[in-house]
Amino acid sequence: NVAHGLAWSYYVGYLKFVLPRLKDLISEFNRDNKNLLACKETWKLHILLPLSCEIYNDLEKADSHIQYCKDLPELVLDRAGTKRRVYKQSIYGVMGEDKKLSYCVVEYATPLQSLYAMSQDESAAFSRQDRLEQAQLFCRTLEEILQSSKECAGCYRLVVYEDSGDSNSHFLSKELLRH
Amino acid sequence: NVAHGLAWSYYVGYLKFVLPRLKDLISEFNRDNKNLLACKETWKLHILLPLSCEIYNDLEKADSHIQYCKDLPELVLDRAGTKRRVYKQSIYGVMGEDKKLSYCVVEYATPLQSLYAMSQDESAAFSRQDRLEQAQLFCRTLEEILQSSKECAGCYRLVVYEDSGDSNSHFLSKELLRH
Ligand SMILES: Nc1nc(=O)c2ncn([C@@H]3O[C@@H]4COP(=O)(O)O[C@H]5[C@@H](O)[C@H](n6cnc7c(N)ncnc76)O[C@@H]5COP(=O)(O)O[C@@H]3[C@@H]4O)c2[nH]1
Repeated sequence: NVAHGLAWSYYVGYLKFVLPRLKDLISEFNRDNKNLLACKETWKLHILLPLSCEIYNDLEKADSHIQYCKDLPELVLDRAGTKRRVYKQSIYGVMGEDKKLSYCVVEYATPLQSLYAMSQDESAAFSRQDRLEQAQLFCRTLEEILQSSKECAGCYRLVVYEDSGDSNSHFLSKELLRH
Repeated sequence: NVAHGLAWSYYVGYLKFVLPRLKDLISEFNRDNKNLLACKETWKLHILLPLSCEIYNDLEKADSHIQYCKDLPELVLDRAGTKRRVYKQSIYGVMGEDKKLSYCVVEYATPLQSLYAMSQDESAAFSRQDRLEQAQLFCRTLEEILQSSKECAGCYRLVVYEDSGDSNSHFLSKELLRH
């Protein structure tokens, strides 16, 4: 099952070592950036999981109330023969209906982009129906893996949704702001 | 099938955009590094595919005749909400039995490391036997995908092997040197 492997790969190849270090990276960032991420409740990686698998490389295009702010400090590791491979997350300002900006660490789950690309490539023999089922399976499997992972507890928030509408519906910013 | 999804994800999420740019990155590197990668036959990504899935994060530990040299110029892209995600490959000097050093761009196929980690985690329900079958399926699927990919033609070499022995057998360096 395609999604099962992608969820495990996303966990063992990324979340398993990024999430436990996140709080330290945010503290370090706050020291150099006037405590921008003030609320410790939001010291998590917000992972966007659109079941449509429609992912914007530039999050600002998904919702004009989401604005790129800065990057967290990088995590640099030797991995599988690549010396000093770079891992980093981006911080975004999210504007609420009160026009105030809250900051959080957010990104899409990249494996959903792989599912989308597979459904576009004829040789993958992967239909739109397969893609929807696999996206649902990916979210379920990821949720189970993370719930059983002691080292990742409290370090993430999965934001699963069907359709984020157009960039004026501000669906994503509202979703991110409701804890 | 786990391996099927991992091979496709490795292609659409990495090789499909890295491989076509490789020759340009190597030319750029050569201009600043006295034409170190002299032989155009080797202007490819050598992808190590151990069927055991036993991957060293530090390639020098796999074979003492392989020595890290430098990194290629980085490829930096906005991907799925991460601003300026960094992709880079490392260049290694490979010592032949004549004691001469040849240079090439080499790394392990990262998804095999995911298969290995899955076989170690009880909740993945993934045995050593599953892992071997999936590693073989991964290599076959990757080969088929890359052979049908016009944009990647001539940009890679798959190095599939059972066991690389200990770091004194120098299996890997000999394998890399025989085109
Ligand atoms: N050698 C190598 N160098 C790279 O820079 C690289 N980037 C991706 N990959 C491999 O390509 C495939 C597709 O990648 P994708 O981004 O969709 O999934 C990735 C992605 O969702 C997440 N991830 C890994 N590195 C990062 C990162 N730096 N930023 C965000 N997410 C990341 O975790 C998944 C598994 O990663 P890897 O297990 O390293 O192997 C990947 C995967 O097999 C790479 N392989």
